[in-house]
Amino acid sequence: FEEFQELTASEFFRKNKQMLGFSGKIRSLTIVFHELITNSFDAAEEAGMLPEIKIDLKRLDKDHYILRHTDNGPGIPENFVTKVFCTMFAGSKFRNIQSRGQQGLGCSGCVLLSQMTTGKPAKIISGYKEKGELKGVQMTLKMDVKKNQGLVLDKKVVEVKHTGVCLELHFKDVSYSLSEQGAFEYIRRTMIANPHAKIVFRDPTGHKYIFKRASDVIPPLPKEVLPHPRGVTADDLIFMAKHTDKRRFRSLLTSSLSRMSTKRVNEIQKLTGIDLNKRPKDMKWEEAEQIVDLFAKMDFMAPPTSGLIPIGEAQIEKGIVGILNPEFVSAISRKPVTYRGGVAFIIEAGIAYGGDSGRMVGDQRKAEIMRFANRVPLTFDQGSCAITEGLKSIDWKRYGIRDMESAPITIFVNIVSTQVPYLSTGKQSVAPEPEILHEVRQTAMTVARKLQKYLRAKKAEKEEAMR
Amino acid sequence: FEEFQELTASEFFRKNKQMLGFSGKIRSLTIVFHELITNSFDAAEEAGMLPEIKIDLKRLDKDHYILRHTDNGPGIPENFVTKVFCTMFAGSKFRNIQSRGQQGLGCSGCVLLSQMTTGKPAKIISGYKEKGELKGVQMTLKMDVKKNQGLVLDKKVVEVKHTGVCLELHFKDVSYSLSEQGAFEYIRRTMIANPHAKIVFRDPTGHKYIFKRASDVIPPLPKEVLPHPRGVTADDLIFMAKHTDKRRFRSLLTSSLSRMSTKRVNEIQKLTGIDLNKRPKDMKWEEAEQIVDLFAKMDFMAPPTSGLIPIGEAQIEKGIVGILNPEFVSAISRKPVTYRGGVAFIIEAGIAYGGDSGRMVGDQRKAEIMRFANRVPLTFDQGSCAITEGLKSIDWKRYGIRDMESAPITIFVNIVSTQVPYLSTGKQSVAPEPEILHEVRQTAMTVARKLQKYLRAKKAEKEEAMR
Ligand SMILES: Nc1ncnc2c1ncn2[C@@H]1O[C@H](COP(=O)(O)OP(=O)(O)OP(=O)(O)O)[C@@H](O)[C@H]1O
Ligand SMILES: Nc1ncnc2c1ncn2[C@@H]1O[C@H](COP(=O)(O)OP(=O)(O)OP(=O)(O)O)[C@@H](O)[C@H]1O
Ligand SMILES: [Mg+2]
Ligand SMILES: [Mg+2]
Repeated sequence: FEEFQELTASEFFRKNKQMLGFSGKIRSLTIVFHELITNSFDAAEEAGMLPEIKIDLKRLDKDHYILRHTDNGPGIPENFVTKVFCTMFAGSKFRNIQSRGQQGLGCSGCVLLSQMTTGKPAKIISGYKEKGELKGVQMTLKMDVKKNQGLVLDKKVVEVKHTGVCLELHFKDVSYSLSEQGAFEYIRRTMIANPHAKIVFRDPTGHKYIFKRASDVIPPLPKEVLPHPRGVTADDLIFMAKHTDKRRFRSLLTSSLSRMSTKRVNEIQKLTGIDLNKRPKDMKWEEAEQIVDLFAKMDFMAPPTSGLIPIGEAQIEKGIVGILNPEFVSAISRKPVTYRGGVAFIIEAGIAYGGDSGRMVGDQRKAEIMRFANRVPLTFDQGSCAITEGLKSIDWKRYGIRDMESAPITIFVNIVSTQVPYLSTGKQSVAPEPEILHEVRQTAMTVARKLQKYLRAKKAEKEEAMR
Repeated sequence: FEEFQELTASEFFRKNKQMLGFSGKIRSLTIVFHELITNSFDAAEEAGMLPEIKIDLKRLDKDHYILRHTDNGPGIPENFVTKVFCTMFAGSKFRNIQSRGQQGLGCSGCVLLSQMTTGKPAKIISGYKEKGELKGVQMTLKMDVKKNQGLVLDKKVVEVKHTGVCLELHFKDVSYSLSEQGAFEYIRRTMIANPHAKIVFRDPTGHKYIFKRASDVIPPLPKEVLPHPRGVTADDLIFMAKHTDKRRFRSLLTSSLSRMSTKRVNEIQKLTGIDLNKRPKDMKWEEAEQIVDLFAKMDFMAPPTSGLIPIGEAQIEKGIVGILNPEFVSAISRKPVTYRGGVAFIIEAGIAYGGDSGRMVGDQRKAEIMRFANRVPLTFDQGSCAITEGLKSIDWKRYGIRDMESAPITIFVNIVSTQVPYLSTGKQSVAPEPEILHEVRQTAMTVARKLQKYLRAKKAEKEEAMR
């Protein structure tokens, strides 16, 4: 036990950067783009704005780049900058609201990778409003990996024209690629699910790509979705009770769970005999278990539909048509359901056939899966993802697709949730929770049926024409 | 930013217990067995003892168990007990020595799962030696999830006959299963790679299984394996320099890197012109890069072979024969090489044909992969593992195996390293580092060639017999 140590989160991830997704040169750079783009999209949307990002990737040498990333979000107040960029498990996305970020790791991971590969500090310019007044600050930061904190090497007031974050990071041992795993394809897929965003990207050759907005409609702001009584656990109730400022357990119930009215609470008190007026801290585990068991038997309305914001069937079809030009497309956005812990989620999907659907492998077009979570493309770890597992588990032959290995089909799936159960901190695959697998299967069968109907009609038409 | 929070590691993992491997009822219980067994094996081996574990799984109700796990290791000193069981990222395995544990999460994760599913505290009896004297303490603990610390609910001195840890945990929402994913199969596979261990397991029906020792030879103790100059990064040198107590950079080099002699250091000083006598803190990034670039051009001996302890070819073959009774078996243990960061690793593998080799799927025997890391069975996440990727990437047809889907073959692969690059904190799959993939492929081809030779000889014999 002389060697017994406690590591900080940053120390742990420095030893295990592959767990942040930084494994391989191409993937590492794509993950950097992913973390910075998702942060900027979240920030702009929370401020009620259409996201606009400018990315400049300059190549200094082989596998050596400078990345400049600028957004039009509300910026970051000066006193939060070091926590945002140099502290792991620090963020504003730990609540019950749908957002792309949810771990407090993303941009700190990028700063860590930059520092580990080049030794250079991160440069940040943040334009933000303080009491209505526009302020600008430029900071040069390094991460103190042992302490999970930031070190400010330089700080000065600067003039900014509008709010937003401008970040400059140097990277070595990463590689820009036009392949499926590369940053360019990542941007392309991001645009399918985020037609309301604009990205201007200057690649290492100097070529400027403008990914225009396909829609001027700001998506509605997601609302807080409280845990649903169906699935919330005794541990959740006890944990909430331990850390609440509510005086009575009954007010904790009505304020922390969805579909929990005073009438319901009285019903629960009557049926369990537990005094729900007592202080939250006095609630015992056995009583919490009784309450949760009773929840399972009661009839609650499904989770509210207003909190989660799916892409929507019309927009999915539009996005798919825009890039694949298929002969057939059909989308479906399911109702919200919950998985373990009473966490609400929605599965939506689109299927495209023909045109540029599917992926060329050699000279064959094979079925392609495009996975998304909260509108974010999931590029890697496809083999271990619940979306893949759910889609592969249905018998496509029954729907007229004899061989998925040679079918010009693209299946687009998006999971929307306040808490996506990722399999690792790399956030590229979803855990196979039974309820999620079930929903993916149901969704897959629905779109498969629609495709089957189209293919039959097409075949009938063909046979008709031949007579 | 009013919602900006910093989470502790325990808070994060409570929200994301699937990242500890606790996803699904069967898998969750198997992972608990895995974490406790690996800790006991590490502890006994470090103390130079043959590991002996007693596991008692009592079923209280459907999906409701009490687990009692007792080992014969050196125990845990009283003042370390709460850190061991209630603090995440706390452990003694963060050094450059091969061990099964390496993250400081395992048993804290089990305590967290127990608490989250039952609300019950963990009970620990620890027998340990303090200044040669045998001491015993019994403690009842809960994890303070917000603070990543332990709360001692009860503590008392007890009599113990010998050193070791006895742990009692309650679990709900877990399931004991005899399937491939279950705890029993996990124990069985553990015994293949750890023939020097003994496990007595009383299952929920009360049936007592004795997994006897197949060998009385204590494996040699792994030694510290310093990072190898080939692959160590500039960041590694700067990080070491920042946290060393050495007075000169040259002594940091000779003491922290393998194969680094004074002669070498003088050579490096001469070729780079950098004064290596200066204080480590005065080393600049650009200079570290120069040194690392020079390392890449110099001729270093391969990593020392004594530090890593593979299972060994004889033992792999013995273990395979013991459970599969095959008609052919062949094993190979490769030389140490390094992956990114200069971390040494060894790939060893065995191939078995016929007998009970392969896995029954329906009425077919298909090829089966058994993956191990530092002698620990990897049961889950097979699809995303580098071992799987490496094995599947060779063309088995070239070696006479026409169809892996219907071949009575079992391939056993073990990776040995001071730091296994797992893909997630669930530690069930290895990251596809290029050097690891390469070694797995080379190993696969070697055993495939041996199998091919056997099958040809078998076929020739058959044809001979038919004349
Ligand atoms: N461009 C930005 N504009 C405004 N705020 C930002 C920006 N980037 C990051 N932040 C803030 O910094 C926090 C930390 O970001 P980080 O990417 O580390 O974690 P996250 O986005 O919360 O979760 P995840 O690890 O899943 O990405 C965010 O929650 C947000 O509050
Ligand atoms: N049965 C045991 N006997 C003695 N020491 C133990 C035992 N179990 C755990 N420990 C000590 O507690 C530490 C923490 O154990 P824990 O399982 O949390 O992490 P780890 O084994 O170091 O890494 P990992 O998360 O990869 O398992 C170990 O490093 C070891 O020092
Ligand atoms: Mg983020
Ligand atoms: Mg452990």
